[in-house]
Amino acid sequence: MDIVATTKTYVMGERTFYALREVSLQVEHGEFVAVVGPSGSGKSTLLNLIAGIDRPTSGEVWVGGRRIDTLSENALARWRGSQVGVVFQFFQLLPTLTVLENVLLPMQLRSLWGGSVDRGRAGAVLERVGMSSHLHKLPSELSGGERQRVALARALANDPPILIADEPTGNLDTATGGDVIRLFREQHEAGKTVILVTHERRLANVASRRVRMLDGRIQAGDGPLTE
Amino acid sequence: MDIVATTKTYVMGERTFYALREVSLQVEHGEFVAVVGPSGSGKSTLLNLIAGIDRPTSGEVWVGGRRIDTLSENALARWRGSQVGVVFQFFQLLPTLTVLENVLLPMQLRSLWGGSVDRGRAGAVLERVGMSSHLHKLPSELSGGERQRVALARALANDPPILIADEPTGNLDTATGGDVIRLFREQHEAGKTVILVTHERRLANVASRRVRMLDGRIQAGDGPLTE
Ligand SMILES: Nc1ncnc2c1ncn2[C@@H]1O[C@H](COP(=O)(O)OP(=O)(O)OP(=O)(O)O)[C@@H](O)[C@H]1O
Ligand SMILES: Nc1ncnc2c1ncn2[C@@H]1O[C@H](COP(=O)(O)OP(=O)(O)OP(=O)(O)O)[C@@H](O)[C@H]1O
Ligand SMILES: [Mg+2]
Ligand SMILES: [Mg+2]
Repeated sequence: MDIVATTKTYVMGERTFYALREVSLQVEHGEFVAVVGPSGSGKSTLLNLIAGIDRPTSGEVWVGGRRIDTLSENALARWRGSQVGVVFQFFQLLPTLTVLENVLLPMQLRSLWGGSVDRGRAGAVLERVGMSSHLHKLPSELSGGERQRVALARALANDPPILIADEPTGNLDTATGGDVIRLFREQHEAGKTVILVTHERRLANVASRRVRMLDGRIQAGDGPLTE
Repeated sequence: MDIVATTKTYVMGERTFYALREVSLQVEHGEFVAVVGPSGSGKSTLLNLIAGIDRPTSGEVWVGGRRIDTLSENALARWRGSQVGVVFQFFQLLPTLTVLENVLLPMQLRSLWGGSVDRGRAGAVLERVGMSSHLHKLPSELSGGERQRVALARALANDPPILIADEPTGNLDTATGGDVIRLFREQHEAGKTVILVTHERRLANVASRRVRMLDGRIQAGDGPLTE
């Protein structure tokens, strides 16, 4: 993965907000990277560009040897469906689908181009995140941490090579959060590329390196968090 | 505040989910209480009953010498508007109102019964949470942590005697979270009653006591968190 001199701005009236300023970042296949930094520093924006959810104002985004920021909407959706699993900061579960249906959906979308829909795998992934007694509930009938775990299960549905997560333990207590951290380590040990945003020291220090952000720029230094 | 043998259940087909089971809890005026416990243990459900956002299946909820679970919708909304400030676990900012408008709204609602709308105070509260350079943005134009801080500012708009917050630092980095913790301490030192859910040890241990929940019940012991 190669982010080359990427900027993201938002124009509001006469003002221009800079979410990212000339950011460059290389991540090797199979690496585990944690992105840390203050609120508003550009972490989610960076993740959205890497996941192909948003496009940069200028610069280039290459993932898996392919340039993705110039792909058409259709090609980008197809690429995402098979290459990337994303856990959004606020989950974005489909409110009218049950827990199980939300996890089956990425499989159904991918089956349009040849994948298979596997209920057994969907159930197993939900069991792995401790949610198998809530399969037929709607997102509105779950607690905050339960929704977060369903969002994680959905990101794993197609067993993608790249896993991108934005504060995946933000709504979880220490014990439940510990379970989720173990899951990310297992994904990494299975050879997946894992890129996540976290402000939790435990999780940040499990990654192979840290990328520190401040006011839309990447800072020097990738050592463990100490405070 | 007095919660008396309160149960909350959800019936789904033949199954009944117990979110709270015969919970009793007393909180003195001016106390600072932190509610902790695993994901799905009933923390948000308890807070929603105390804040008058939801009603129990059985039991009684008394706040400030008044029984609130039997109030009419109108009376409950009026009571909430002047007595309680709530920071929801997922913010619930109004998407079509700007940051400043979201904070002015509780004042405007209260002015129906005699309060005043004070733009100066709204600006000051937003300054206090570090959001004064985003006043005219919509919630969709903010980062996760920025939205959380706007939700906190809104809860303080009417300077209520009771402040209820559900994971108020869940989306914040250590430094920004530290600022928010200081704000809760200031509210407590000013004589407000503060009841919040958190899984963050720092914040839980700043409270005067902790209430531990598990599977819808309150556990014994209110000492500091150690792990
Ligand atoms: N409308 C509903 N229908 C069925 N079950 C529900 C409903 N709302 C909540 N629940 C269940 O009640 C339990 C308690 O939920 P609550 O939101 O209080 O948990 P919590 O302690 O706040 O958890 P978290 O830390 O994950 O936010 C959960 O297991 C949840 O699935
Ligand atoms: N549509 C938009 N219009 C204007 N500004 C925006 C927009 N989207 C994001 N921003 C700004 O870009 C900056 C970076 O946002 P981003 O969501 O990447 O931050 P973050 O590091 O993820 O923060 P947090 O830890 O609070 O989630 C923020 O200051 C935000 O206000
Ligand atoms: Mg973010
Ligand atoms: Mg909750």
